[in-house]
Amino acid sequence: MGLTIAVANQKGGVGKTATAINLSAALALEGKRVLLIDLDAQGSATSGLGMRCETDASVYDVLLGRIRLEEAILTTATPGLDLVPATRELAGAEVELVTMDDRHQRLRDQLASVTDLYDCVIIDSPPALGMLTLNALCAADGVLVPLQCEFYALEGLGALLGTIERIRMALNPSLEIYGILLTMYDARTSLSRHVAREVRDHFGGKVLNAMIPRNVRIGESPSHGLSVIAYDPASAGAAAYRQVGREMLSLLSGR
Amino acid sequence: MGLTIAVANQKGGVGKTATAINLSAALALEGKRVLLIDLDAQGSATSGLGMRCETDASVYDVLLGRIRLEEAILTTATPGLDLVPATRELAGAEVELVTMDDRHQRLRDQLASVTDLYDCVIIDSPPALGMLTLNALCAADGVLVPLQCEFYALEGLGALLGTIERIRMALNPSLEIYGILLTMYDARTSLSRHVAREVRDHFGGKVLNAMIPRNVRIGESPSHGLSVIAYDPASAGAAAYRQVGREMLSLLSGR
Ligand SMILES: Nc1ncnc2c1ncn2[C@@H]1O[C@H](COP(=O)(O)OP(=O)(O)OP(=O)(O)O)[C@@H](O)[C@H]1O
Ligand SMILES: Nc1ncnc2c1ncn2[C@@H]1O[C@H](COP(=O)(O)OP(=O)(O)OP(=O)(O)O)[C@@H](O)[C@H]1O
Ligand SMILES: [Mg+2]
Ligand SMILES: [Mg+2]
Repeated sequence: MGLTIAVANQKGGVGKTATAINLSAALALEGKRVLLIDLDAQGSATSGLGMRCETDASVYDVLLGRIRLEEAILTTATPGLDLVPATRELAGAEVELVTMDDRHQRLRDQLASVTDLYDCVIIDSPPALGMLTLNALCAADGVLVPLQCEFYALEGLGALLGTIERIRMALNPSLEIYGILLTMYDARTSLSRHVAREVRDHFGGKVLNAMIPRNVRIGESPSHGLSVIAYDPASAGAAAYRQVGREMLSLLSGR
Repeated sequence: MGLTIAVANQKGGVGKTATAINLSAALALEGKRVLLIDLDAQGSATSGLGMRCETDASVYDVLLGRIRLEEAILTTATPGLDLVPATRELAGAEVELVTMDDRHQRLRDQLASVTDLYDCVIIDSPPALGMLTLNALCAADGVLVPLQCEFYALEGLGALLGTIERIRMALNPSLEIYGILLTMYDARTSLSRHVAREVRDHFGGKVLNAMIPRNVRIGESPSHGLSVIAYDPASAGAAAYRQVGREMLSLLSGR
């Protein structure tokens, strides 16, 4: 029975997609069977792995009930890693889902038929607390929150943790916070050091030991359709995401 | 009669708020009377200028018609720069506006009573192509598109330009693209240089000459509640945003 992890933070550009792709790849390289679901109409996780949704089978069609989730699954160049792609049409789902009775659990219901096929399902969310992120949080067992080492990081975290708590109370009682992951850490700037220290002071053990450095290889890898681990295994970015993989594995094996 | 500029790009973390705050400050320091409207529920433009919405008078109340825009205007520490703040409640507007007949022009209608008081109105948008960004694009005379020098930059631009064209045809015939602004440019990386060259090749004269470098002072300034121009006037970030101000002024004076 696989575990489902939502990668979420409504602040934009904090490394959600980079984390979703590279954690998925790190777990696949450890021999796990992983399904990555792109729940962002921008389709960054889809294009970052060099994939295009050729047919009408995207996560949008799955949410609207036109096809089953299995029909949208693509295999990627990374052994053990499959993908459910997103297309721009997904932007329409924010409004279309609102009118459905079971609007918050469309993804959860569809996932039930495939979680046995995978050790881990990872969901990349858009930069908003709307219907799509709600579906991700209702489908997930736990949430991984990438947090950029920048001023605005702490501002938005309160809203996100509040939303997660409300969802746990009302819609998904088993939802946990698997961890806060510090991203784009630049040891040369006092801003980065200050934010990292403040987050660790506030959230203690909830913050993963692994910290993702600002590393140009992470920014370059999607242009090659690869995870940073496949693109430049010796890079600091690859090492950091392999460490995230190990931390999540030890966390998940305890469940 | 002031001009209204929407700062928009649905990709997250590309420097929308940094551009909205620092362009506003640059124009105010040139002696213009500027109104900055924070249309993002994260409230980054509000907190980045050290402001908090004390009363119930935020842009959310304005959009729902509870108060007039003038009642939500705050003066900031920068002479000539006023702000309409945002609060988290604004996230609810995405859904609440959908049911209103005039949902796309709520902001435009409210702005009509204040544009005579300002030389320029600047609107900071959230990282989505939803109701709030739609309101910003319907209220605006022109759009400024911050574009991060990263792989995903060009991916989302097509969707945004398509949305702008649809809005011009159906809802706001005078909407123009005032420019594409390259942000977080790091001359040391081939990724940055490659993306900047590709954007200039594709979009030619639409791309502003000014280019915003990745500059830690820009990231530090919001933690002091100041624009980068006020925080560190000698920094490369301040110089770049002053240049953006001059380019926008020469563009606007021609209208
Ligand atoms: N540690 C890092 N070092 C350098 N660049 C990074 C790093 N992490 C992510 N990036 C790059 O920064 C940009 C933003 O990251 P990413 O797209 O993963 O964020 P996001 O939170 O998914 O954004 P959105 O809110 O738009 O979904 C991307 O161009 C990505 O390649
Ligand atoms: N040129 C720059 N150099 C360094 N840091 C920058 C620069 N521009 C913006 N930043 C920082 O990068 C982060 C992202 O920028 P910003 O919040 O302005 O983007 P945004 O597009 O408004 O994000 P969102 O999509 O969440 O609204 C912020 O922490 C900001 O302070
Ligand atoms: Mg993303
Ligand atoms: Mg912003």
